[in-house]
Amino acid sequence: MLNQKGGVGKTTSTVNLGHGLARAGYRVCLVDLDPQGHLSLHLAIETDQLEATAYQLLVDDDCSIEQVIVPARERLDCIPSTVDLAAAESELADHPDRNSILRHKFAPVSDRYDIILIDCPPGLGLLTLNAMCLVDEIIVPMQAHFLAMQGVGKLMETVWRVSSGVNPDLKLGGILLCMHETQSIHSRNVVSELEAFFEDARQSDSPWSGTRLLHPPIRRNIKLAEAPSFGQTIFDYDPDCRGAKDYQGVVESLLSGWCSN
Amino acid sequence: MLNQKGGVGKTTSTVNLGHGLARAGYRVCLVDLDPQGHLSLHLAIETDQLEATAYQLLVDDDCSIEQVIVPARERLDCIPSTVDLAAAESELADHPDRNSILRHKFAPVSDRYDIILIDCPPGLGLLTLNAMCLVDEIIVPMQAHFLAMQGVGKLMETVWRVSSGVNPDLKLGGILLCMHETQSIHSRNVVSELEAFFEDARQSDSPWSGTRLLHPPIRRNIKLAEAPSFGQTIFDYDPDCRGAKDYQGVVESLLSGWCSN
Ligand SMILES: Nc1ncnc2c1ncn2[C@@H]1O[C@H](COP(=O)(O)OP(=O)(O)OP(=O)(O)O)[C@@H](O)[C@H]1O
Ligand SMILES: Nc1ncnc2c1ncn2[C@@H]1O[C@H](COP(=O)(O)OP(=O)(O)OP(=O)(O)O)[C@@H](O)[C@H]1O
Ligand SMILES: [Mg+2]
Ligand SMILES: [Mg+2]
Repeated sequence: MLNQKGGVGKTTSTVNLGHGLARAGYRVCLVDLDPQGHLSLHLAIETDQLEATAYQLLVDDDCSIEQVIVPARERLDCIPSTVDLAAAESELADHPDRNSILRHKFAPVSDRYDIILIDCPPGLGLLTLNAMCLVDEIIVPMQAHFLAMQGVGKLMETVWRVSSGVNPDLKLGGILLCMHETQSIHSRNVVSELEAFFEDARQSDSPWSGTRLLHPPIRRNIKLAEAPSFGQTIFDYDPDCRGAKDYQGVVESLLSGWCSN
Repeated sequence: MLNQKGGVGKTTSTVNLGHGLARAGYRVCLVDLDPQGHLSLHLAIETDQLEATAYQLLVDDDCSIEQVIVPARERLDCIPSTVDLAAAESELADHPDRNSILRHKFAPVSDRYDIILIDCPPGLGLLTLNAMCLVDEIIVPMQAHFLAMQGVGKLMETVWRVSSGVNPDLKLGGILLCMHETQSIHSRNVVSELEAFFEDARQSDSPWSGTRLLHPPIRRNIKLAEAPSFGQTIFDYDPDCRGAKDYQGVVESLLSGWCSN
């Protein structure tokens, strides 16, 4: 889940799509790559009791992925993080292979999981690049607002750079509209602008030639903001609310898109 | 306007409070310290036609503040920025006085303005520290959500550090609730937690002993998200909507707080 703009729904989507996919029977690993540690907080993982988290995994050659995996739900593991992770960017600045560390660390367990979801921090720094080097597909949570649209161009530039360099398989998979207000004309205008842009891109050979708006959009629903204060996903907290139904719908559309490829 | 968490209403509040204060007769200067350039975009300032913006002001010793001030509305000037500003942090890393550059640059015009409002980028890096060294008071836009509350502690640590160092006058003035949903129980719980925290702090000698929740909260109102796509403030776009009334209310409560001190 990647968008350099903050507060758009990255953490909320990582947790709820992750749990939704695990409930559907897939083995899922969530990675908290944000020094705010909001994913770990959302799942009520007691990070102060842990010896190693994402920070040690990235900066300590001897730290293996086995040491940082924490079980969260059935078929759902998590690699938590703390504010220590903020130091990784400067500590790894001179590391020759700094953007591919996560990819190397994950290699021993890649057959243990069907799906890895990474919650990226706001910004396009080293932590985000590490995620881009590991995955096949980027999902961009965003709001259908004018100011939110401005950053998408810059994100595409970075995706293009990474996919023509260290990770040729990298694609921009889908745009996930979050906190969506279906009644608003403004949002509808932004949505049609986005759809037109990606329609035009279909003929190109860019990493976003296959990008689509994921359905359904995630409507604004206060239950999604309440769930983290109880350490619960939306499926634990209120499985019948709009938020749970919307994330369930996206789980199903992701699976049908992935299974038909 | 400062909050390291992104997407909380910093830019929207800087533009609309700035225009509200100028409409009330005060001479106001807005500073766009975010490399996203959203404040400049919100005011439809053609930054690609400008020779110098906030970036040159900070990194170029010969660039004076006169060269970067752009008139925006009556009694309202702006110092715009572009994505170039993102390079300032690394270029100034070795500058001995790197956090006080903005303060020195502003000195020649400090009697020209009654109020300076700075739109800070997400994060607590060099650009945000430059803002903290120039101003007397910080306003923290935030949403009354559980995840949004987590970062406030870290923000306070930074305010304490700056106020016991380079800027002893620095105070945490007010918390401005944005995108506020008055009906939600969750938001009410978060609000009472915030109020209780600042009530306790009144006896302390911390920089937040005088902090209060600004009134009224800014309710969620799609017009506030539409206005930037027309290059307009909420007072230009729809002066009778809830968003304009809420920001007008905060203008009045800020002025009565400032005038009585
Ligand atoms: N559909 C929704 N309806 C209501 N509230 C939501 C929704 N999605 C997210 N939120 C709330 O909005 C806020 C921002 O969401 P979230 O923290 O997931 O964004 P983020 O992109 O991860 O932010 P950051 O960039 O700081 O990591 C949170 O308080 C969250 O609880
Ligand atoms: N009260 C409100 N009601 C509805 N939408 C709002 C409100 N305030 C802000 N918005 C919208 O929410 C989004 C985030 O607001 P804004 O860009 O002002 O936040 P920010 O803190 O400046 O973000 P960043 O950290 O990226 O600089 C924008 O699309 C804005 O138009
Ligand atoms: Mg997050
Ligand atoms: Mg902003």
